[in-house]
Amino acid sequence: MIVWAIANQKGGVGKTTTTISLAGILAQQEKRVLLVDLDPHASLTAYLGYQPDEVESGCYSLFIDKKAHIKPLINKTAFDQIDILCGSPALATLERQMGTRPGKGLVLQQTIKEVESDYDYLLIDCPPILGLLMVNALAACNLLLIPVQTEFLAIKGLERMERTLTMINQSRKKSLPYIIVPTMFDRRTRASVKALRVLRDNFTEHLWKKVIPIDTLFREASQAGKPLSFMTPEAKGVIAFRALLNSITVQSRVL
Amino acid sequence: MIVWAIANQKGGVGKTTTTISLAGILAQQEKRVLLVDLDPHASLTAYLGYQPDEVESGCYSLFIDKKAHIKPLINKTAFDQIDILCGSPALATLERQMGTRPGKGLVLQQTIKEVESDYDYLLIDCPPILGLLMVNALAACNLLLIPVQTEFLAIKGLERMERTLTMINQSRKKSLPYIIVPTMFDRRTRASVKALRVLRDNFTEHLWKKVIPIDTLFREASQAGKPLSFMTPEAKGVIAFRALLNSITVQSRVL
Ligand SMILES: Nc1ncnc2c1ncn2[C@@H]1O[C@H](COP(=O)(O)OP(=O)(O)OP(=O)(O)O)[C@@H](O)[C@H]1O
Ligand SMILES: Nc1ncnc2c1ncn2[C@@H]1O[C@H](COP(=O)(O)OP(=O)(O)OP(=O)(O)O)[C@@H](O)[C@H]1O
Ligand SMILES: [Mg+2]
Ligand SMILES: [Mg+2]
Repeated sequence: MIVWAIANQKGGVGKTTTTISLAGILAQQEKRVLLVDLDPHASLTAYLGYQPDEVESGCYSLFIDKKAHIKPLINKTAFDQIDILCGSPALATLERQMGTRPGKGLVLQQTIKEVESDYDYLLIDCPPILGLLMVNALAACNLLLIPVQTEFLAIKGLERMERTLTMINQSRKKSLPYIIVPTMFDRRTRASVKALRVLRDNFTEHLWKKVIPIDTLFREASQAGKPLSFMTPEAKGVIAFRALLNSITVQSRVL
Repeated sequence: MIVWAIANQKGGVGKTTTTISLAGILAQQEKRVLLVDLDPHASLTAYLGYQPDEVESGCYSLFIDKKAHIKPLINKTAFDQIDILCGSPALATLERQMGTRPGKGLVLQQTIKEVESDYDYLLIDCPPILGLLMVNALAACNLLLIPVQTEFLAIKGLERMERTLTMINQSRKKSLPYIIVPTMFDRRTRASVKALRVLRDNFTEHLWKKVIPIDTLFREASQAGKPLSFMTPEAKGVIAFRALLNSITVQSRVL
């Protein structure tokens, strides 16, 4: 099972959109995908038709109950190949509740072993804040995707994300590979073009060579509760995420 | 001193853009404005030219040091009428550190009294997560602005924001007035138009009657580190925020 985390401390950069878009394309390639929604705001859970406040079982139970098993907490979605471990507002209380419990950063890494052979891919959508939930995702994954909007405010936070990774890597045997994915690129906007140049000059080593363009169909897809590739397979946003998937799979063979 | 909080648990809906845009317009009306950046990601702090990781004094010190005074922690900005209490990544550790300290939700409300007569407006930019920092902002303000992108994922979280407010209001003598501000409205996108209709049908009582349109100049302004009104006073985004300011000031007189 291949495990990817999608994280960035900046809000609204396209983390949830990246997670659901990649999941949709993988599902259409007949891969079995488990989504994990670690965001207390639970956008991914809502996107797939669940009411986050009414979710009985999900990620939260995994952290709170020391003996919890992941399998019974997993929910089906409207898409055969895609299952989900739902997020819920209660996740926001974990930081306080877990306090200094030993191993609190490894809960997810330990529990997902149980489904190793049930899924081909496991994608983790993270909340826009550095804390216990993101640390769990970084410990559990073998590749990190960092969506970054091509604009000033989002890039400013990227240096910090890289510093966080350097810190996390000190406690890993092998350092965690990561790819920075430029999103919502609008070639008609000077600030967007300028921001992409800044990205390409300062983050060359980990930056994906292409971009995810602005595509208003993403908003239509979230309204319809479907990955965009299930709605409009040839949308420019889908073509771009397919190219990203290809780059990751080719790169992983080399890694 | 008038205190407004700008908050929404959803990321990337325009909280920081709303805060800086209103501050710019107020400054041009010769009002003295103090900005408080409660977000550990500190977009507002970065926008105004500070490096969040190098900030010596700011909001964090206010929470950590029981005897801290706010005045010495305030920094100047490039704009005469606008000062700032900077945000920093350390804010993300407060949830764990403050644990169950009595009065932890009232720190901001208590300390800002010291600058009552120094500023006309105090605007608080919040992180995209419901926790101690947002609770402090809601306790300290006398009006809450909730920017909401006109799209499905952002609206889904709005019901939860309203439930949070009902909870908070139980412990206030007078319930906190709030205005929901539709942002990034794009009349060419079907999903945006549909989302606005959903907002107008379901949240009529607190919804501002107009919208903040999509305006690519906001990205240029953040790159330039200036409120948009200082760069392009007649930009459509500025005109919209000026209209919002008028609505709030008229409404406050009635309240
Ligand atoms: N390439 C794109 N083109 C146009 N709109 C996009 C694109 N990617 C994402 N969006 C839209 O931007 C908004 C924010 O995206 P999304 O919710 O995925 O971000 P996020 O990083 O997950 O936010 P949060 O910080 O709240 O978790 C959504 O309305 C989404 O539809
Ligand atoms: N009306 C608008 N038109 C076009 N772009 C906008 C508009 N409002 C905000 N933006 C852009 O959207 C992005 C997100 O805005 P902003 O950072 O203000 O959101 P936020 O809610 O503060 O995010 P966070 O959750 O990270 O705090 C920024 O790039 C900003 O320039
Ligand atoms: Mg998200
Ligand atoms: Mg912000």
